[in-house]
Amino acid sequence: TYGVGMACSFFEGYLAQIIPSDGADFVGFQENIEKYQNRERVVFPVQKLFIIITKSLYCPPNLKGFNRKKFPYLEACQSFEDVKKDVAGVKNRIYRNSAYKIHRKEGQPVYIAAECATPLHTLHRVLKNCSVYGELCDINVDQVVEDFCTTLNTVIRKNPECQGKCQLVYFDDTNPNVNLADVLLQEIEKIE
Amino acid sequence: TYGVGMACSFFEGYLAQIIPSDGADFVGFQENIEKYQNRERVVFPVQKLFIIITKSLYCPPNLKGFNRKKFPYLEACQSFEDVKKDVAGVKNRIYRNSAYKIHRKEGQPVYIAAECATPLHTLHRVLKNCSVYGELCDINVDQVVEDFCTTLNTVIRKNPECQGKCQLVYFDDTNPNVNLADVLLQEIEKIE
Ligand SMILES: Nc1nc(=O)c2ncn([C@@H]3O[C@@H]4COP(=O)(O)O[C@H]5[C@@H](O)[C@H](n6cnc7c(N)ncnc76)O[C@@H]5COP(=O)(O)O[C@@H]3[C@@H]4O)c2[nH]1
Repeated sequence: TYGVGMACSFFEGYLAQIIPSDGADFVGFQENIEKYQNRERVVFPVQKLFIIITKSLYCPPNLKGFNRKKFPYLEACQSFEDVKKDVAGVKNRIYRNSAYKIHRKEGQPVYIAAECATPLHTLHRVLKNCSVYGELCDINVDQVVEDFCTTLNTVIRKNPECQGKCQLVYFDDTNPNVNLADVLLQEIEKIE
Repeated sequence: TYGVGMACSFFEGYLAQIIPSDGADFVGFQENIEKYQNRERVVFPVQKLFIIITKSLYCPPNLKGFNRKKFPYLEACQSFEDVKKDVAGVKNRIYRNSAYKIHRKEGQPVYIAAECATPLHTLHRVLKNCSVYGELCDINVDQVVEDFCTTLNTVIRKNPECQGKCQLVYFDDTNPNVNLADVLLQEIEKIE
């Protein structure tokens, strides 16, 4: 149940910290998007955090790493306002989310909040280092990813403050014909 | 093997990012301590990151939460310089460590780099929420903590860039007669 554990810790240690308002300094993720829209004078057609799940578990530092066509393509923009909290002895730990715009062949760029699922990225790095992390290298990766996604979707659904504010997006990065910007535009069209 | 997974992800996703130099902008944890010493004109008798493991898994936001005597006691100071990296689609993700000083009844305050082991803090929060995280609530907590510490110590030892630069400190926070500042001073004396 390594995938189940990863999903619970990703939700409790991260999404539960950055999505809901804390009733004090931090207004919450969706309000953070609205502040960004007002400040930068842009529009986010979908005000959710897109969490990208890749087939290979590999995540590039910047999502532009998954651009494979001339159009549409992703470009990182100014980040959202930071969330700062004292956590487990670390003063002012910073949680930061990235905004991206999708440049299309025709029409205005489309703004979105997106990032990869960090626990999968970390797992990818662990699996590349089996001489150090021996025990974990026997795991069934597809099962772990499936458990991670199923558990995460369940936990998000059970949490009224996060339900509807974040969405998993599956991306087969091992298929050279698939372009992440297209996948994200399709997700946005489904929701709009 | 939930404890094993937590330790591998804590090392690969965090310690491996903040302890070694990256050969470019980030000089490495120990050099970061030296920069701090020069800038603030203070001395750290031990230039390691102390990672605190609590018996209850509970971690207060600020380590002063574990002060239980008049002296010695912990006070947070200026944080170390941030480590900034693009990670898994998040631009300029920030990793920040806290410096604390230990005020003693006699003598100068003692400076240290310390924080709790965040994965245990997250696990504590997960276990308090069993209605949401049902599956994980059956785990044997003592076994998980033991696996976490054993695996983490093994992985640190196998990694020449981190070996000797971070140290686990066990703190029985359920015992009202134990004061974290005393435990840390004893660890420092052992090492000096
Ligand atoms: N995208 C993203 N941005 C963040 O700021 C962030 N912070 C946490 N996470 C992910 O949520 C989950 C729960 O986090 P937790 O703090 O319990 O464990 C973390 C924590 O114990 C430690 N760690 C990581 N970043 C920091 C940090 N900045 N300060 C202290 N500890 C940290 O190393 C573990 C693994 O980190 P990641 O493998 O990057 O993914 C984490 C994890 O999957 C993040 N994900």
